[in-house]
Amino acid sequence: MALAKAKEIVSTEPVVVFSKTYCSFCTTVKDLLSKLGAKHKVIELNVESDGAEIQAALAEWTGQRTVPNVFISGKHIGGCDNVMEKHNAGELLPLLTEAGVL
Amino acid sequence: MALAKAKEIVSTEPVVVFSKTYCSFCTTVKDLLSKLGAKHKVIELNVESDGAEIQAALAEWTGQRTVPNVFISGKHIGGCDNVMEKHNAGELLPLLTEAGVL
Ligand SMILES: N[C@@H](CCC(=O)N[C@@H](CS)C(=O)NCC(=O)O)C(=O)O
Ligand SMILES: N[C@@H](CCC(=O)N[C@@H](CS)C(=O)NCC(=O)O)C(=O)O
Ligand code: FES
Repeated sequence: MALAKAKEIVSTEPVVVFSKTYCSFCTTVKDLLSKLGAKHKVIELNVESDGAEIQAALAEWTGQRTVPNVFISGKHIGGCDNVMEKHNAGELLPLLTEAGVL
Repeated sequence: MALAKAKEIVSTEPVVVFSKTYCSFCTTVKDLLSKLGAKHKVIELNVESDGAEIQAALAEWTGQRTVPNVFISGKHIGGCDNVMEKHNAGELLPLLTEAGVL
């Protein structure tokens, strides 16, 4: 089932980006993480066969039904705006360091 | 045919945004035009029955196959980045004024 799968990924991967390949907001987040040198797991919801189910499960679980949907150390961070806000406030690098991906 | 339709819209409407309803980059452009008080025609390619054909026709015509795809006074402006660049350079308002939509 999709919710169990989403929770498993989020609990085992330090940084997870639920994404869509064609989406510039998702690209922005993925590019930022790469630029910072942070290892991150990407799940492309428009490519996964159960992508729609995962997106619905994430909506139920986090209240966020949009992409990108970002988790660090099992904690829900949010979307592109949330990630950029944390980055501009100097809070992203510490989170990534604690997650052990830098 | 889609190319004729796209060219007709672009030649008759002063400002045209080819868009997709779920896309934040498209929302950014549409919100900016609204905030500036500029009347603009929006074609939602994920809603129009021939949206995919129009998108392909635009790609052929302009070399740009992404959304948002923006035209002012029949001239191809580009995507979200192009529009924001023009705006930050103070060039967008003059274009919109010349187009007669302000
Ligand atoms: N403010 C949000 C915007 C998120 C958003 O609207 N994402 C769009 C794509 S850009 C979305 O998920 N649309 C519905 C979908 O693709 O299912 C953020 O910063 O992430
Ligand atoms: N740099 C471009 C990015 C355009 C882009 O990649 N658009 C995406 C949606 S955000 C797209 O059209 N993807 C393919 C599709 O939707 O057909 C811009 O500023 O507009
Ligand atoms: S689909 Fe365009 S920014 Fe997400």
